[in-house]
This record gives sequence, C-alpha cells and structure tokens, in this order.
Amino acid sequence: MGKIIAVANQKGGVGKTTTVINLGFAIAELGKRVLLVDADPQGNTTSGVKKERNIRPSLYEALIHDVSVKDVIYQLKDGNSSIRERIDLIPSNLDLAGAEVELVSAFLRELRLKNILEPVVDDYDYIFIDCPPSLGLLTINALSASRYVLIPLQCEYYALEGISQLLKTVELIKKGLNPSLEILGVLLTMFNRTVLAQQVLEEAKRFFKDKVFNTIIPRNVRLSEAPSFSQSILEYAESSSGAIAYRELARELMENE
Amino acid sequence: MGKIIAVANQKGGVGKTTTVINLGFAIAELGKRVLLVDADPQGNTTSGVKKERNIRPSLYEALIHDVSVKDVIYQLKDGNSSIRERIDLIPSNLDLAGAEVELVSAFLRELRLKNILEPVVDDYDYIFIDCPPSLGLLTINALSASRYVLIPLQCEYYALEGISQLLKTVELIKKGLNPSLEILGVLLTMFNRTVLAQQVLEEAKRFFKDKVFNTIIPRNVRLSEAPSFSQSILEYAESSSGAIAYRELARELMENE
Ligand SMILES: Nc1ncnc2c1ncn2[C@@H]1O[C@H](COP(=O)(O)OP(=O)(O)OP(=O)(O)O)[C@@H](O)[C@H]1O
Ligand SMILES: Nc1ncnc2c1ncn2[C@@H]1O[C@H](COP(=O)(O)OP(=O)(O)OP(=O)(O)O)[C@@H](O)[C@H]1O
Ligand SMILES: [Mg+2]
Ligand SMILES: [Mg+2]
Repeated sequence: MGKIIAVANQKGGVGKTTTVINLGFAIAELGKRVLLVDADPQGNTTSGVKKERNIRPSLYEALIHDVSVKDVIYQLKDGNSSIRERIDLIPSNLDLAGAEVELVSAFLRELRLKNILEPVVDDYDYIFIDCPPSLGLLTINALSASRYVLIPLQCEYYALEGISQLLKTVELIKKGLNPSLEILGVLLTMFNRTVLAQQVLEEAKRFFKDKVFNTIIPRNVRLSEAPSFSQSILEYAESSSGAIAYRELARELMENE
Repeated sequence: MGKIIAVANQKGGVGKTTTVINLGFAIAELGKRVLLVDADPQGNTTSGVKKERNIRPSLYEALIHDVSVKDVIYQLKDGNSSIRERIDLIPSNLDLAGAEVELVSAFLRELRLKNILEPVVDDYDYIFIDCPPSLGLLTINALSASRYVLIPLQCEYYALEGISQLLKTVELIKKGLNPSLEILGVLLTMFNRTVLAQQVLEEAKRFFKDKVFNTIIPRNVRLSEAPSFSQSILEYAESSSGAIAYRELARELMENE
C-alpha cells in the first residue's frame, strides 16, 4: 500500500521540487518502488528527471479530460541506471496552468487527484507529489490525495512567515476533505552557516518540536546544477553533501515507518 | 506621470519581493515618490516594510469589493526615516488568495488593477507591483496595468527554464490587453561565484542581449535578514553589498529614462 506524500509550501523556491526528486531517488536507491507526481504547471520535477519537453498525455489530461492514469504514467527506466528501474513519473507541463481555473467549476474538484491515484496506489511503496507555490486547487488536490504532507522550510525569514497559513490549510483539509492527513515532517533546506539559518532552525524546532526532521539539507550548488542535466543528485554528484543529505533523509523516513 | 513596473516571474523565490522593496526604497532615496503594490496573497512586500499584520482594507477590498483606491493606500512615513516620507503601500494579505478564483467570473477581470491605479498614477514617479509566483489572474492584472515588466532571474537552472513561458505571456498581453507593455529589463539575482551562476548570466545575455541590466544583485545574507525587521536593506544594512547593488540598479533605471 503506497504512502502518498505531498511536498507542499506556498512560498516559492524553498526546495519542494529538489526534495521530491532527490528524496524519491534516494528511497528508490534503497530498493523501494517510487512514483513522482508533478502537480506544478512549471513542470520542474518533470524536467529535472527527463530531457523530453511537453510530454503528453500528462497530469492535465488525467485531471481534466479523464484520461486513464495508466496512460499518464511514464517509466524513468532507461536501461542504464538501476535506480530508475523503480521510479515512474506522472509529468506535467504548462497545460496544467489552465487546470486551476478549469477545476473551479468541476465536479468533485478537490478530489480529482485522489481518484486518479486510487487504482495505482498499491503499485508503489511511496508516491511523492510536487506542489506549486500556492494554496490553490492543485495543492488542495495534492493534500486531499495524500496520507502525509512533507513541508520543506528554507532557512530564511519569509519561509517561516508563511508556515502558519500552510498549517491552517492542512487543518481545513483534515476537517473536511481528508481526515487522515498528517504532517510527516518539516525539512530544513538550503541550510548554511549564517545566524539567520540557525535562528530559523531554532524557531522551527520550537514551533514544530519533534516534527522537524533530524536531517538538514545543506546549501550545495550541486543540487542546483543537477536538474540542468535532468539528473537526480545521486546520479549527478553522488558523493556531494546534497546527495549524502537526501540519502540520510530517506533512511530517516524509512526508520519512522 | 508615474511609471508602472510589474516585477514578475512565475518561478518561486527568485527575488521579486526583495527587488520591489529595495529598488523601491533606492528610487525613493534619490528623491522620487514611490508606490509599492503588493499583489501577492503571501503579503511578503507588506510584511517586509510594515510590522502590522492583516492590514485592512487591502488590495483585495479594492479589487473585489470596489473600495476606493485612496482607502487602500497607506503611507510608510513614520517621522523617523526620510526615505519613507516618499513611499506609499497598497498592502495585501491572505484574503487576496480568494481573489484569483473570485476574479475568474468578474467583469473586466484582467483590467481591475489597471482601473484601480488610474486615479493615482500621477501622484507617483514610480509604481512597483509585486507579483505572486504564477501566471494567474493576479499576475495578468499586474502585467495589464503596467507600462513595464522587470524580470528577476535567479542564477540557477530552473529559473532560466521558466523564462520563455513568461515571455509568451507578456507577448499575449501585448497583443490583447496592453499593447504598450515592454520589458524594462532582466535582473540577475542571488549571483555568486559558481560556474552555474556564470552560465546563467551568459545564457541570459545571449537570449536577452541589451535587456539584461548591468547591475547584478549578489547573494547577500543581509537581504534575507532585513524583512524580519520590516526594513529595506538601505535601513537595515546600508553599506552591505545588497544595499550597494540596489542603489546601483536605481541609478541604472533612472539613467535609462
Ligand atoms: N540545498 C540546495 N542547495 C542549493 N541549491 C538548491 C538547494 N535546494 C534547491 N536548490 C535550488 O534552489 C532553487 C529553488 O529550489 P526548488 O525549485 O526545488 O524550490 P521549489 O520550492 O520547488 O520552487 P517553486 O516554488 O518555484 O516550485 C532551484 O534552482 C534549486 O535547484
Ligand atoms: N540577493 C539575495 N541574497 C540573499 N538572499 C536573498 C537575495 N534576494 C532574495 N533573498 C532571499 O531569498 C528568498 C526569496 O526571495 P524573494 O522572497 O524576494 O523571492 P520571490 O520571487 O518574491 O519569491 P515568491 O515567488 O515566493 O514570491 C527570501 O527569503 C529573500 O529574503
Ligand atoms: Mg518546484
Ligand atoms: Mg515574493
């Protein structure tokens, strides 16, 4: 029975996509089957793992045109990498930008993604959903479809400021659409040796207590280079601090099972 | 006659808010009257310059409930800072998140912000509009209301990838809603001494040619600390590399007038 985990935070650029890709790959490296769902019209998870552009049909066709989920799942396996044997992807592209508006008046508009994933949940051990930087219908679909939400928190002021709003949204969804939704954890990202980063870490620990992952993702330029080659950090720079950290996070996740 | 400049880029965390605040303040430091318009439900520009939370009425009330623009303009002047004498703010808060959906079926939905700003354009030399990380109705309103769009470009791969989509949106708006919209320039942000940053800079120059500002904003932790005190960089750390860069950008803008 696959664990569905939404990676969400309405603040931009906090490491949602980087976490979906690299945690997903690290979990697959440990032998698990993983599905990555790109629910962001920017399609960064898609381009961060595959070179082809504008893959269709995509999540958009499944959400809006009822295309079967099997037709929008693509294998990453390429005969080269053994990790990629175990990773599939539901890609997105800019068509999905229309979805937020088209969904507004759609039947069961918050539960579309949940229904899409239903038939395939048992084919995977973990399903990670990459969310856009907003609390709109795409993120709401992701949170309504998930058992858990993982919250990346960039070690900077604005990131901390937006957290209470995200939590309110999670609470609303728990009350209404998805009572079993839980916070898997808060992941400090882009950590470095500044006073500010340390302050955000302490503030996060005070606020979230044991929900803050022990693993902290350091700022590591390799993590920002990897997507330009459509590679995870484990393929691009396997001994970098970024790779080490995401592997550590994968182990921490598995230990908490 | 105020120059209205939208600061836009659908990629998250590229420095839109940091640029609106600090370029706005640097322009005011040169003696100009400036209006900052926070068109992002995250309200980061608002919290980056004012300590009060949930200021109402806000942009939301003007956009959706036809509250007069004069009632949503707040002065930043506080008797202490001379720069703040010349800066006003139209704040936003989370109510604005509802606006994207409420605007979908509204009359003249793309031109609301343009109409709101019409009566006050001549009260300012520069009006900067902070956009959310999306190409939804709020960004479309900002682009339709503006004479110029300034595009912050973080020196990383994903930021470059999203640019062509932003440009397509600008083109669409030029054809339909706002033929006089022009790209004021592309601003490299969070620049540092990595190969990747240098590559993004060269790629931006090849693609945008003379539209790339000469001024480059360096990565400077002071810029990320300042908002936690609701201060611009000019107030928080006036001799930091971030302050120097934004002053330099202000001068470059004024020279191109
Ligand atoms: N630990 C890190 N060290 C260095 N760079 C990083 C790190 N994590 C992410 N990045 C880079 O920072 C930028 C923002 O990260 P990312 O795109 O993953 O954030 P996001 O939350 O998905 O953004 P958006 O809100 O736009 O979807 C990207 O260019 C990414 O490559
Ligand atoms: N030059 C810089 N050096 C260091 N930190 C910076 C710099 N510019 C911005 N930051 C910090 O990086 C983060 C992202 O910047 P900012 O919030 O301005 O981007 P944004 O494009 O407005 O994000 P969003 O898409 O979420 O609105 C913030 O925490 C900000 O304080
Ligand atoms: Mg992303
Ligand atoms: Mg912003």
